[in-house]
Amino acid sequence: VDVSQFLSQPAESLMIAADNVACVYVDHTLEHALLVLTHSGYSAIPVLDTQSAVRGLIHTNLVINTVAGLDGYHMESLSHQTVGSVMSDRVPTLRRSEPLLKALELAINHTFICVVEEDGRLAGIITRKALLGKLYQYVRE
Amino acid sequence: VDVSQFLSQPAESLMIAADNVACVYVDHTLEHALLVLTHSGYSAIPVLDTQSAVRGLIHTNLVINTVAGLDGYHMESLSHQTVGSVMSDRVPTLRRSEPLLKALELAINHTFICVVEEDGRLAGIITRKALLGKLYQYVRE
Ligand SMILES: Nc1ncnc2c1ncn2[C@@H]1O[C@@H]2COP(=O)(O)O[C@H]3[C@@H](O)[C@H](n4cnc5c(N)ncnc54)O[C@@H]3COP(=O)(O)O[C@H]2[C@H]1O
Ligand SMILES: Nc1ncnc2c1ncn2[C@@H]1O[C@@H]2COP(=O)(O)O[C@H]3[C@@H](O)[C@H](n4cnc5c(N)ncnc54)O[C@@H]3COP(=O)(O)O[C@H]2[C@H]1O
Repeated sequence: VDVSQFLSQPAESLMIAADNVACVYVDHTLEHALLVLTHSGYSAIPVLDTQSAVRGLIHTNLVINTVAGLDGYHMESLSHQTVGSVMSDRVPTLRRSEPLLKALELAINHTFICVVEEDGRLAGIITRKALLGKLYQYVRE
Repeated sequence: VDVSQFLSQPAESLMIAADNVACVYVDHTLEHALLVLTHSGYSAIPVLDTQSAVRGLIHTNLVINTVAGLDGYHMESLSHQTVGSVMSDRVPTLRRSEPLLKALELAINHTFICVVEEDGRLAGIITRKALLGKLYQYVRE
């Protein structure tokens, strides 16, 4: 198997399944989102809607910037704002059957790519780490 | 030029120069570090000592976790703690002349690699984005 055979494999072959992906919902509070982000250790995680469709991403920096004021950080306002009102909706998605070459192209500018079912529900994510690990194996040979 | 010629090029050929790298110093407060992290938008940045040698990394999640308590976030204590006391010292470094293949290997588990001078001073960083962008160009041909 050479690198071009690897990159024509389907996206689902390299994804972390949705069950193992930390995520939050559009109606959750920013307080809850910050808890999930800091406990998981991830700097950004997917945001889903009630049908588990991918709606956006939420970053720790984005949450902190939302409550940063001239006189300090208003952490008490985190429980009054929802994830949906501040999340970034620049989230790259791929279908399970799309080739990994497409995931590599998207990974240049995104730290992870969401893999979705035909109806938009989250199936899993492909991370830069997984792609880099594989590419390293192929280029060394 | 094929991919193996690219990967035998020196690390300095793909780095962002130190002048353009957001960083903080070991003696800075966590309050200052959080400001630099949230204003730059980066989730982790290098920590330098007074001789500009690389000493560690600081992440936004790490700063928030430091002040997270059972009854909320104690942001006022950020100004009483130094970066050096909480930073993570797991920071991969390379010298300018080391090959990009080594940077690729380190980038599997690190979002960026610090390139250092012989005396340990920061010369620049190599990002996963830069490596992925180049690799994509080579594998598409
Ligand atoms: N608990 C852990 N154990 C080992 N290594 C860890 C780790 N947390 C982070 N890292 C390392 O740090 C990189 C950047 O993590 P970050 O959270 O900024 O950025 C992450 C995060 O935003 C997201 N991500 C990764 N796994 C996730 C998951 N299971 N659930 C939700 N989001 C995830 O994808 C981005 C890229 O992940 P990637 O693996 O390429 O790259 C990861 C990985 O190399
Ligand atoms: N202002 C911006 N403009 C355009 N794209 C942006 C951006 N900020 C972040 N990104 C995108 O998000 C990725 C992850 O950023 P993050 O801050 O988690 O993780 C970053 C950050 O921790 C660090 N980094 C990158 N450039 C830096 C700089 N000039 N100074 C200090 N740290 C930097 O290296 C990690 C990997 O960077 P990489 O470029 O591979 O990957 C970046 C890039 O693809």
